[in-house]
Amino acid sequence: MRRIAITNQKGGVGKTTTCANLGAALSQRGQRVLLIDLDPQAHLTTYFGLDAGAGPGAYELLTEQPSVFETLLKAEQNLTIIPSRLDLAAAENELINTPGRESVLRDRLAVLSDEYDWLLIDCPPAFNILTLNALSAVDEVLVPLQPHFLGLQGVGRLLETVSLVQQRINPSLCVRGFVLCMNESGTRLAGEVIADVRKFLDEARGQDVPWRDARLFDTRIRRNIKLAECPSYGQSIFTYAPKSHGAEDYLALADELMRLPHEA
Amino acid sequence: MRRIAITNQKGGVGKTTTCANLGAALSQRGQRVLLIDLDPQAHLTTYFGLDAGAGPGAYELLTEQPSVFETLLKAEQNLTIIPSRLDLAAAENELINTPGRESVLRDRLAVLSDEYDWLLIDCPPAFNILTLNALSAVDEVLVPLQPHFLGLQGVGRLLETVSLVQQRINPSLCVRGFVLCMNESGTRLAGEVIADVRKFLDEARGQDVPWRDARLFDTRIRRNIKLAECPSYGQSIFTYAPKSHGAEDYLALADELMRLPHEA
Ligand SMILES: Nc1ncnc2c1ncn2[C@@H]1O[C@H](COP(=O)(O)OP(=O)(O)OP(=O)(O)O)[C@@H](O)[C@H]1O
Ligand SMILES: Nc1ncnc2c1ncn2[C@@H]1O[C@H](COP(=O)(O)OP(=O)(O)OP(=O)(O)O)[C@@H](O)[C@H]1O
Ligand SMILES: [Mg+2]
Ligand SMILES: [Mg+2]
Repeated sequence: MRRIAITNQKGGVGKTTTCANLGAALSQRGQRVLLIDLDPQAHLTTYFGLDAGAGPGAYELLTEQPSVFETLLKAEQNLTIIPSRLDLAAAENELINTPGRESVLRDRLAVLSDEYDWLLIDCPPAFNILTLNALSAVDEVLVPLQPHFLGLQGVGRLLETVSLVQQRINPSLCVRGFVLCMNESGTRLAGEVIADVRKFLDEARGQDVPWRDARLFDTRIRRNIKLAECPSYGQSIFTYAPKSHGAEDYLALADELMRLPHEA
Repeated sequence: MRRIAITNQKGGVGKTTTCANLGAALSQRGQRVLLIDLDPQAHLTTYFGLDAGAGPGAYELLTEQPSVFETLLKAEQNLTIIPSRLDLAAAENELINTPGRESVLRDRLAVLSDEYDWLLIDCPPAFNILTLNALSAVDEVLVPLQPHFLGLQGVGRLLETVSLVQQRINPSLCVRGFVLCMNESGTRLAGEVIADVRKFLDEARGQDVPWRDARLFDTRIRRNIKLAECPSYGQSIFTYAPKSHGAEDYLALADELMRLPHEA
């Protein structure tokens, strides 16, 4: 199972949209996909018109002992989700004094064997215990990036955090790459951001850092209002507007991700 | 002095852009404006090409005893800022056991008398001690809203939090209104969001809630790439592109805000 955390502490850059629609794209390709909503805003859960309701979700998974299998909800065909609610915010405080608090999720997921081909985790816009749990439970990091100046500012700190997790908690963690979201091609700003990221990644090649093999994905997710509309129908872009640019772009991203070499 | 917190826990909806450019618009109108960067991402500080450097900033203001006047940096003409750095994130833990931890900022600002006409505070995308400090130190809340489905989801919880702060800590707190940001007029989605917000506010009229007089501002901030470009030059939209839609819209917002009746 390929395990990927979709994270960027900058708000509103397309984390949830990427987790939902990349997940749906992989399931379009016949892959079995598990999503986890690790954001107390519960936007990934809402995206598919779901509600954690009274059943166990991400909060219970981190603080009690339900089996992972009790938390699963079906989002779409071949697409399963561990939902969250607002109470997930309380997990932050409850875990504060737990030994190895960052690795609770990893341990809870250890019971999964070959039920899924992919695991994608949607992270909140912050470096908190929830994000650290995601980074400890996966092998790869995918960073959605809006091609704006403010969007670039926090990347250095994000990579520092990944590096600390890799050194202290999860040696197999690496940065798979950066995905441009809400891209408006042709703007000077996007060109500048792309050049900046490319230069930074080229300089990192071969160095002993978790992003030495990271790439700027060739696939760019174009700004497309249908991607903002589909969650109001509780649908992925493939159910809502299968012929749209949004569907095309996320399918291309899934294909590019599936082609990339990775540690087994 | 009118004191306003610019807040919305949803990420990337235009909080920092609104704080920077509404502040600059008010100073264009000859007002004396103080901005506070209460987000550890320090994007408001970066917006004007500034850096808290070694001097005291928002972190020190909350945890040590510098005078407010030592933390001030000049952003533009008539526009002063209390900057932040990444270390502001540490204030969250340091204040956890301080009695009345939410009111520290209010107390620190009490020395200000008539140096400024407006105080605008940029909040992080979270309901944390920093946001609670902002809500306790002001009289009005301005909520930037992206006209998207996911952007609407957290509004109820935001209003609940404002209501609790008004009941328990700051009785003078009220919601001044919602400002549509990155608005792409003509999309069906924007129309639906506008109708939803209007209906919600109409139903609240006259009820005993902090948003009974809240409005959906007539001014809508149009999506405009120049608003995303100007921070890369360390300038407000008025310095970078004074004839752009962005400058027009934020000036109109400042005028609308100045015309609104408010408690003295
Ligand atoms: N390619 C796109 N084109 C148009 N709108 C988009 C696109 N990607 C995302 N959006 C919209 O932009 C907004 C921000 O995206 P999203 O909520 O996925 O970001 P996020 O990083 O998960 O935000 P948060 O930091 O709050 O978790 C949402 O309203 C979403 O519907
Ligand atoms: N009207 C607009 N038109 C185009 N781009 C905009 C507009 N308003 C904001 N932006 C851009 O959108 C991105 C998000 O805006 P901003 O950073 O101000 O939101 P925020 O709510 O402060 O985000 P965070 O939750 O991370 O603090 C930024 O890159 C900004 O430059
Ligand atoms: Mg999200
Ligand atoms: Mg901001």
